Amino acid sequence: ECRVICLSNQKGGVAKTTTTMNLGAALTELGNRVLVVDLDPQSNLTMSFGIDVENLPKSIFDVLVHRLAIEHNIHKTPECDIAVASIDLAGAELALSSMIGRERMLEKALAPVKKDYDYILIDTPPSLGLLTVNAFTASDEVIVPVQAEYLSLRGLVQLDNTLQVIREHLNPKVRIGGVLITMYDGRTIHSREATELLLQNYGDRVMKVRIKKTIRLAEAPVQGSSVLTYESNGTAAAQYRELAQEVVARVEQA
Amino acid sequence: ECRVICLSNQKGGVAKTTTTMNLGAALTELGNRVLVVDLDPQSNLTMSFGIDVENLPKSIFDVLVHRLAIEHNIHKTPECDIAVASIDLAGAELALSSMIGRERMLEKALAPVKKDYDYILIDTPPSLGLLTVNAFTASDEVIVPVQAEYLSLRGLVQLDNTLQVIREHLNPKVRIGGVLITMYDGRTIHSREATELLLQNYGDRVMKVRIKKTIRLAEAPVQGSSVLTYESNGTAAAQYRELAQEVVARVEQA
Ligand SMILES: Nc1ncnc2c1ncn2[C@@H]1O[C@H](COP(=O)(O)OP(=O)(O)OP(=O)(O)O)[C@@H](O)[C@H]1O
Ligand SMILES: Nc1ncnc2c1ncn2[C@@H]1O[C@H](COP(=O)(O)OP(=O)(O)OP(=O)(O)O)[C@@H](O)[C@H]1O
Ligand SMILES: [Mg+2]
Ligand SMILES: [Mg+2]
Repeated sequence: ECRVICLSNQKGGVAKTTTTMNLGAALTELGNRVLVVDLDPQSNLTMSFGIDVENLPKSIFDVLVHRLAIEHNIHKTPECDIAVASIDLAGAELALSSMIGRERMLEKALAPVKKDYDYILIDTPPSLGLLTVNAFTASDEVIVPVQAEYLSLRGLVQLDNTLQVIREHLNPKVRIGGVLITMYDGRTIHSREATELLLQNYGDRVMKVRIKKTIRLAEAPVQGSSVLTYESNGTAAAQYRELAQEVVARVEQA
Repeated sequence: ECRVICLSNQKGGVAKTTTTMNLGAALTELGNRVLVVDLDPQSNLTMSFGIDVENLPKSIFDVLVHRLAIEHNIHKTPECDIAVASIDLAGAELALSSMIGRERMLEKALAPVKKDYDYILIDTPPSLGLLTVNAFTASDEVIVPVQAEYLSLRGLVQLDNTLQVIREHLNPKVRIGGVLITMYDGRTIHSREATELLLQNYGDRVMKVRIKKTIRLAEAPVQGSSVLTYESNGTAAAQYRELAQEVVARVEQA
């Protein structure tokens, strides 16, 4: 049974892309068949795999707006498969906004390939617009990367409210599968206080593993690979492997 | 003569909001009359000034979509005036998309109050959508906060291309007034290499001052004030004061 997980938080720069890539690679390492989907016009996920975004013949834009079969937009990499994005995706929200069924385009596009994968991970832009709504509608659960900082915490209420609306109108099963603390620096009081607040509000939905701040995670995309390949024995690779195991275990509980 | 400056970068989490607030406070300290405008549905700028975003009677949404005079949406704070935002701004892009002159709504709204300010700073969401296009159309220049990291640098090409389109169709004078390196950690090779790349591509448009990474900047919004008030004698306050002087000096050169 394929599990579709979306990485989302409208707060910018909280490691949505970094988590999609590294969790994807770690799930592949456990023997799963994994597809990651780049749904952000910035195309950071596509770039992080070393794919040239300037010369892509097709992109996820064509899948959503022109009904291209998604298998024609999937590139294979050593770490997982990826449905790529390019800048033309910036025009998708406007192009989709007048279409009937505009919120279900991604769900329809993924349906025929779910049989080929154990996990599908969707990276979203820092917004709660139509692209992210498409991701919520297509997903079983949402993992919310969050920085242990004040401004980052404030956005979670809006995310919760949006998911409530999605459940009522589009996808009754979508839920927050986990809140993941990223870029963690346990030395500051601010981080510790913010983490305390998160645990009070989200309880056991907060993932046990915390991804510590390390420059290795910023370096890996330059090489076009995940940190599991870039520095296989490092702390960051170990933490993302731990995250993959926790994600796998959480499905059994759900 | 009022100068309208927009803080923009579609890459998330690069300190757009933090820079709008602290540059605004520093320009006020120099004796200028300053208005900051929150154009992000996340309302982080409004929250950072300690304003309760859940119970706002009006917001910038009403100004853009219902032609409310902006002076009815301006709150005074000890550090500058602010045109506030709330979550209803998330509906603005769709509401505006079918209106004639949809890209000029902010420009029209600001026109009557430019006489009351020396600087107007606009904080934008992490996207190049209609809200940011409104900000580009209303602005004389754009300051681009950037992290010295690979994924952050990749977005600058898209930003340049968008500004080119804005110049051709909407606002011939808007230019990049400066590229500001934020959250800088000079200890890593990655940061130094990324900074080198920035200087090669943007030359003297890169601001001389670099804002160093410090937890003080994440702490200040919890208190509802800028770092100039929160820790007036600290490094971050000194760097934002330096930035304000550089911004003032740059106009003389333009
Ligand atoms: N644990 C970490 N430690 C240090 N740097 C990190 C970590 N995780 C991610 N980064 C870096 O922080 C920056 C932001 O991460 P990333 O781009 O994945 O966030 P995002 O939420 O996808 O951003 P956006 O909102 O723009 O899509 C990137 O430069 C990334 O390389
Ligand atoms: N120089 C700095 N050192 C350390 N932390 C910083 C610095 N500048 C900003 N921050 C913190 O980093 C986070 C991101 O900054 P901020 O929210 O201002 O970025 P942004 O570009 O406005 O994000 P978004 O794309 O979501 O609008 C915030 O938690 C902020 O408090
Ligand atoms: Mg991203
Ligand atoms: Mg912001």
